[in-house]
Amino acid sequence: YIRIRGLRKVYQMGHTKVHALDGVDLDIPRGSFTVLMGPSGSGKSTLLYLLGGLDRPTSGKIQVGEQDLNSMDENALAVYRRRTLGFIFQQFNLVSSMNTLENISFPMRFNGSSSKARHQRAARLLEQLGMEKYTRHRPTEMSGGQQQRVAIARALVNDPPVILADEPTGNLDTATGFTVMQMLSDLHKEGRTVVVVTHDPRMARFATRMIYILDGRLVSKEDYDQA
Amino acid sequence: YIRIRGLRKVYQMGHTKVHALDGVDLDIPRGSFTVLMGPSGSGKSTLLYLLGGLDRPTSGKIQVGEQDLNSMDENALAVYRRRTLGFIFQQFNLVSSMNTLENISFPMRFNGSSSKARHQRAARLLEQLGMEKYTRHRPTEMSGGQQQRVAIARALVNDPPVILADEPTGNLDTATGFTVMQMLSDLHKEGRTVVVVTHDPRMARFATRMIYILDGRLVSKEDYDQA
Ligand SMILES: Nc1ncnc2c1ncn2[C@@H]1O[C@H](COP(=O)(O)OP(=O)(O)OP(=O)(O)O)[C@@H](O)[C@H]1O
Ligand SMILES: Nc1ncnc2c1ncn2[C@@H]1O[C@H](COP(=O)(O)OP(=O)(O)OP(=O)(O)O)[C@@H](O)[C@H]1O
Ligand SMILES: [Mg+2]
Ligand SMILES: [Mg+2]
Repeated sequence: YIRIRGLRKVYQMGHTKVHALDGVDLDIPRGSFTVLMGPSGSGKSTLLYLLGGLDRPTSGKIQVGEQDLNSMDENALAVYRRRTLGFIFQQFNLVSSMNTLENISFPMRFNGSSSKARHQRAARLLEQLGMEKYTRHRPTEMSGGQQQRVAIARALVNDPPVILADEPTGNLDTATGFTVMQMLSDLHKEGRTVVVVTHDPRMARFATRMIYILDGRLVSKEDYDQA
Repeated sequence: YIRIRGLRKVYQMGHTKVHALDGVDLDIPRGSFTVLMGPSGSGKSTLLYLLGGLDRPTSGKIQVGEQDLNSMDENALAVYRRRTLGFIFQQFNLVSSMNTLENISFPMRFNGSSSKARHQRAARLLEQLGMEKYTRHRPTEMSGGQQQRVAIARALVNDPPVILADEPTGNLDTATGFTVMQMLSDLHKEGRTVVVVTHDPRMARFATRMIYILDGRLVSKEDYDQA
């Protein structure tokens, strides 16, 4: 379903090259729950950004279903993101001038469902995340973990077939973090394809597949454990 | 050393009042390592901000050594922060136009130590945190965990007697997170007063004292565990 071949992302920093991704080959089957783990700086967010069509690789290809991301222009990528993906950002990326309800409703502005259905869905997600009292709060009026939960609700509100989550529980206490993992797992059981970047080993129990990354390359569990 | 009495922070949101802190009494002995745990939204960052003189309480008092924070004006609070504290922010708060070295050097601009001593100190901290290759990187050119480590180095570069850390390992992998905990513990063993907000139970082993917060109030471990 998702096919990644020879993926590279190189940044030029003055005289040095930073190989954020150094030749990644990866297949992600439809309906799988993939957990990606690796040290800080190993390339996890970079991989997710490229998968999400938010950036372009230096070389290599990414195919999502029938679509070849490299051959798509900015507009086509925007449509791809809107229709296919729910992206949970490591640093939330909420709009600071909008309140919770506005931030969550933002991705719904293009889809055809009735305004009523959309608002019910938003309300249900907020309730599952314990955030129903925060509809009118703006990001600066909420704690770190509350902002993270708004970012999660926003990513899920369009019921996307593919969910890309970049460290979705980093700012959450143990119990709330577990609630989020359950939600992602339930969505997976209903047929969605989920890719979660995390440092939390508890996420592994929900995975149909674990992948490990070191210095921009995928490695075996053995190599990862010995690193 | 740090005495908190009747501390309240209330936010007015339209018609509702949010009691971020709902009457906190707390003593933090000099040279202690206090770990504060609580659910997302329970008031941890608020408590740290007030302790750090970054915000004012609605009522109640905070005394740090001889200083009564309520009676200090903005300039006095700025001096207090510069001389006494190292603050590690939950969302890093790095200056996006400055690179790593500039961000770390920023707090050193007022202290009397020689430029050479300061730069050696900055270099050593970066090395301990595995960040020595990132001196010229700006925040947007670094991963989440790398930015977090720069924020940590910045808080420690002035060798402050009091360290306030708000979820300092949330974006770090297990190994790097442990390195940071060790660093804070070593600084504590050298005599500093450390207060760490964390969701990571591994931090407890370094604590001389655990405190628990629920809905803006300090509670016993039993109440916290049953919540
Ligand atoms: N400016 C504000 N206006 C209104 N409410 C606020 C404001 N800032 C914080 N709050 C509320 O105060 C409460 C405590 O927030 P705080 O940031 O201290 O939580 P926290 O324990 O640090 O949570 P987390 O673990 O998610 O970081 C939360 O319910 C939050 O929504
Ligand atoms: N714009 C950029 N310019 C230069 N280097 C960059 C840039 N963006 C990222 N990098 C580098 O690419 C590497 C991978 O970054 P990435 O954000 O993917 O790491 P990560 O695995 O998500 O880390 P973390 O767990 O800390 O979030 C890092 O070494 C980072 O410094
Ligand atoms: Mg990352
Ligand atoms: Mg907080």
